[in-house]
Amino acid sequence: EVKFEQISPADFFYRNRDIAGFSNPSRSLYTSVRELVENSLDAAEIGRILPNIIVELTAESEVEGEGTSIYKLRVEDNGIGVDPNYIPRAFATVLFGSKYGYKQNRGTFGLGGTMALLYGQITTNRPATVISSKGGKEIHKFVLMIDIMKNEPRVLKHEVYKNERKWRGTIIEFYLEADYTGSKAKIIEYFKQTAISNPHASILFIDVKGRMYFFPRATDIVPEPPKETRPHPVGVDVELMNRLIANSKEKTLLSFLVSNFQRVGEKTAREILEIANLPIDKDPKKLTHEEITNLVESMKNYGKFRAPDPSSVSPIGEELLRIGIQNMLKPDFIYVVQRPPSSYSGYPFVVEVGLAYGGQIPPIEGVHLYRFANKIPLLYDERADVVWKVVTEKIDWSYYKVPKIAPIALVTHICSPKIPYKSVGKEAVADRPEIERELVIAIREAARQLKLYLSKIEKKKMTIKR
Amino acid sequence: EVKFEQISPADFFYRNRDIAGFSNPSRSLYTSVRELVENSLDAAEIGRILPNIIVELTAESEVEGEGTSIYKLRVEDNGIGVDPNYIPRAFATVLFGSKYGYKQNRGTFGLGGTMALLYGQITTNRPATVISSKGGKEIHKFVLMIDIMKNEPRVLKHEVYKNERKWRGTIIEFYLEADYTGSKAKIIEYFKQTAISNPHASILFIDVKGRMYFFPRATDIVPEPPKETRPHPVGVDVELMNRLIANSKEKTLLSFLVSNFQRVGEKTAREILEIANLPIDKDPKKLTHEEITNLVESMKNYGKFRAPDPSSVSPIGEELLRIGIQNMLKPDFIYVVQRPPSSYSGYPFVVEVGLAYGGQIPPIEGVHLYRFANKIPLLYDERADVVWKVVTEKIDWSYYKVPKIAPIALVTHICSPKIPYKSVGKEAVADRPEIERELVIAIREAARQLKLYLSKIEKKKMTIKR
Ligand SMILES: Nc1ncnc2c1ncn2[C@@H]1O[C@H](COP(=O)(O)OP(=O)(O)OP(=O)(O)O)[C@@H](O)[C@H]1O
Ligand SMILES: Nc1ncnc2c1ncn2[C@@H]1O[C@H](COP(=O)(O)OP(=O)(O)OP(=O)(O)O)[C@@H](O)[C@H]1O
Ligand SMILES: [Mg+2]
Ligand SMILES: [Mg+2]
Repeated sequence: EVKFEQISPADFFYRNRDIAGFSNPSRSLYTSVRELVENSLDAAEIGRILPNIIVELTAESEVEGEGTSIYKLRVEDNGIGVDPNYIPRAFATVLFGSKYGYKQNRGTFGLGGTMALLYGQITTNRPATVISSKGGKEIHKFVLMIDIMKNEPRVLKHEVYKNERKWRGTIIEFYLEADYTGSKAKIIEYFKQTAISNPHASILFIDVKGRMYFFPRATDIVPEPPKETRPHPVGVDVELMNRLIANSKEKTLLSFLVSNFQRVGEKTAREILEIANLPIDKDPKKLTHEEITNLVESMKNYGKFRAPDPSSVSPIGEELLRIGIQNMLKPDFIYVVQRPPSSYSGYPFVVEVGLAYGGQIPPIEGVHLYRFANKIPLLYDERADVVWKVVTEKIDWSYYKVPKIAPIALVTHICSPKIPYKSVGKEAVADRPEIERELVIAIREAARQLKLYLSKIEKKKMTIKR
Repeated sequence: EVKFEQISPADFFYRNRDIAGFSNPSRSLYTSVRELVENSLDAAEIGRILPNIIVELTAESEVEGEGTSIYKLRVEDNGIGVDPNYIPRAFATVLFGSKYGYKQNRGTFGLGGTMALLYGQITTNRPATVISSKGGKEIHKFVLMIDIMKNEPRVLKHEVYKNERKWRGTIIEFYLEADYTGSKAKIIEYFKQTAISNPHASILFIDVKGRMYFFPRATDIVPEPPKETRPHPVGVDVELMNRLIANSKEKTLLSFLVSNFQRVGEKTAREILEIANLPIDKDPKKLTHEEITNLVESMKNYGKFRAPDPSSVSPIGEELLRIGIQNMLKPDFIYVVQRPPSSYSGYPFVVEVGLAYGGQIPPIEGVHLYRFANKIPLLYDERADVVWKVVTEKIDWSYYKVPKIAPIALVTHICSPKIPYKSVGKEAVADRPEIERELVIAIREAARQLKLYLSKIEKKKMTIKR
């Protein structure tokens, strides 16, 4: 009568695909496009490549009575490509990926690319094609399906070609039931906003009608990529400690602590081990259960660590953010601020904010909000986002002379090796107090500048009247 | 340089535990309590048992400098118990559970109980204890830890006792680092609201100070439990069809369709197969890839199915909902409405709404909102919920004579074999158009009654003045 089952993670995300952003045919098309484009941008970033991305949507057939169609979605990039030994699992297995390390990436879950292909497969029963080369002698082409119950790839075909022109990159092609009319505006908006957070990327979008939308790069400068760093001791827990010990080759607790955590030098390590009452030369693998718990507690309570190393973070930068906002919104006033690095729960993060006013911004009651996290535009779940909370509850816009209806826009970017997303759909950021505080400080600084500007405009009007 | 990893689902939810509701020590205590209480309520429901649940929190030790403590959390119920063959995986493996069928349960993901124990384990390094009996000859006691990287239980101890007093139920005991002061109000509120949606449950809560909070049952009537039903054809996709075919013993397409889907009788099955151009006596296991796709398309476009069978749904009921709201809010006015069953994406659902005014309700700008889904109180993420969207955007309260500041409260309950939660944290329901529509209709009906009541009150005041 009580029937127990174990389900695979692919099965879990198949059953709950709305949580991953596949809730209806138009949203599913949007999510598929963004997941693949974000993968392409990550692939360029690792190789310090100027990204060239082509997104092509073609209509295959109408689906009667549904208002949807079967489309072919093809995304091509010039990124670093995928090692053929990993292609099947990278695209047909969930919880498999290369972005689990401690540094800022667009991707984070090991889920998005596979979910797009999974959605296509369950709505069309057709396999996906992945073609990739790392720029070497060979180009590999795989035709794949996903065994959802086992969370495994099924390789239907694998062909290898000579890479005569030394091509490097990845092409994904798959079919899905979708509603382009319902998602077109969001998809175009996604590309426009991606241009702000990735000004060095060139994106071409060809839609079902053959219309071309070209988003040229605004700069040839490749941003400094983030570096992988060690975890910060403030974020440690017993599980992490156990894993670090299991993987460690260090012979003493002193060298173990220094080499496995950032911001832990010899002096700090000695102090921690003194608090934990552990000898500095003990073999980490010989620690008892209680000693490990004690060590973790001592690290969490030490309280004197330097702030986390921000080299695992890669912001947009004030100048490029200004250019991007100028190009997209064409305002009269613009003020951009990049906050110094801060941290939450041991994770470093940087907040960047741009406030724009006037010009071609349409007047609105409230504020036009453009939210970014790790250079990804967030176009859904605005009300659930920490930025919305700050803008509506912590900023009194009238104090800064902003009228109730005003041509005002706010652009926010939060970047970190770990963004506290509220859901695997990556559309809203949770209101961690440290992040909220940084946003408040940054937005108020920009709002003060706006107040000065609006006062000047006011004065000019008075002068003209007389 | 690019390092690929496969992570287990336990590892995934460990790394992203904030998404599952374990974002900080006070929220984690709240989530642990709710996940275990919901498991106990589900266990009573299956056995048509009047639930007696005891939740006991004891402080073990202070955690210096953190404002948190190590607590022991113990939850005991008189539910149907757990088969000892399944206890280790039920509580120490994620994506393992008994609630994956097509009927309304509080649990749905196979995740919650294990996540509470996982959080306890990573913050205290201590094992959990599960004691259970199905009322037979034996009581089984397991001491468990979770191997997070493998998503497997580690049984440290397994003892069997004679069940001399024929006890039936389950006891969970584990340790976790938490902040009771920060979550106390929410935990008490959770119990109060659970009494509304589960008026037949009796809950005793003993907190860290030894204070007892008793929530007695308001009725001895056990609600009609939901029944498992076949999937509705409107929700079919290729993956589901492939699995049904693989598991089916039916020899013909006709009997296959009739026995695997609700609302498909012989006549309907014949019409579908005619549209799909498939012979009624074909062996389902002999269908080609294309034929399966074609069959799924024909079913999705058939358009003439009867609405989904609501016997997989178990609402609170108008009378019990009224009693619960009366007890909790003590209003002067109360109006309750249960909508007829509706459906979204092939899933039946029922909306129940209670509107209360005056009496002991404190005046508020807006509306006090009490949201429920599958008899679970939702206390977080209000702004992300479909009910918030309806209450703030689709209902013009002033039209119903409700003043800007008013003693008004709205209680909403949505129940379905599948609730479209926005996240695995189960705190907000997505705005499916069909659900939104039912909420609007129900709330407007109640609001019209409130308008009549407020007009009467108005008239009386006028009469008294003269
Ligand atoms: N265009 C691409 N070029 C190179 N590698 C890619 C590309 N697309 C995907 N990959 C590889 O496949 C892996 C899996 O991709 P997938 O989108 O499923 O997960 P992810 O990007 O790691 O995380 P997320 O779920 O957050 O997107 C990536 O980690 C990356 O290594
Ligand atoms: N108190 C209990 N009595 C009986 N069975 C229980 C109890 N608690 C848990 N179980 C069993 O253990 C399984 C796993 O519980 P868990 O909370 O992890 O997942 P779930 O309740 O199925 O889904 P969810 O993640 O949505 O809570 C349940 O499906 C149920 O069969
Ligand atoms: Mg990705
Ligand atoms: Mg549960």
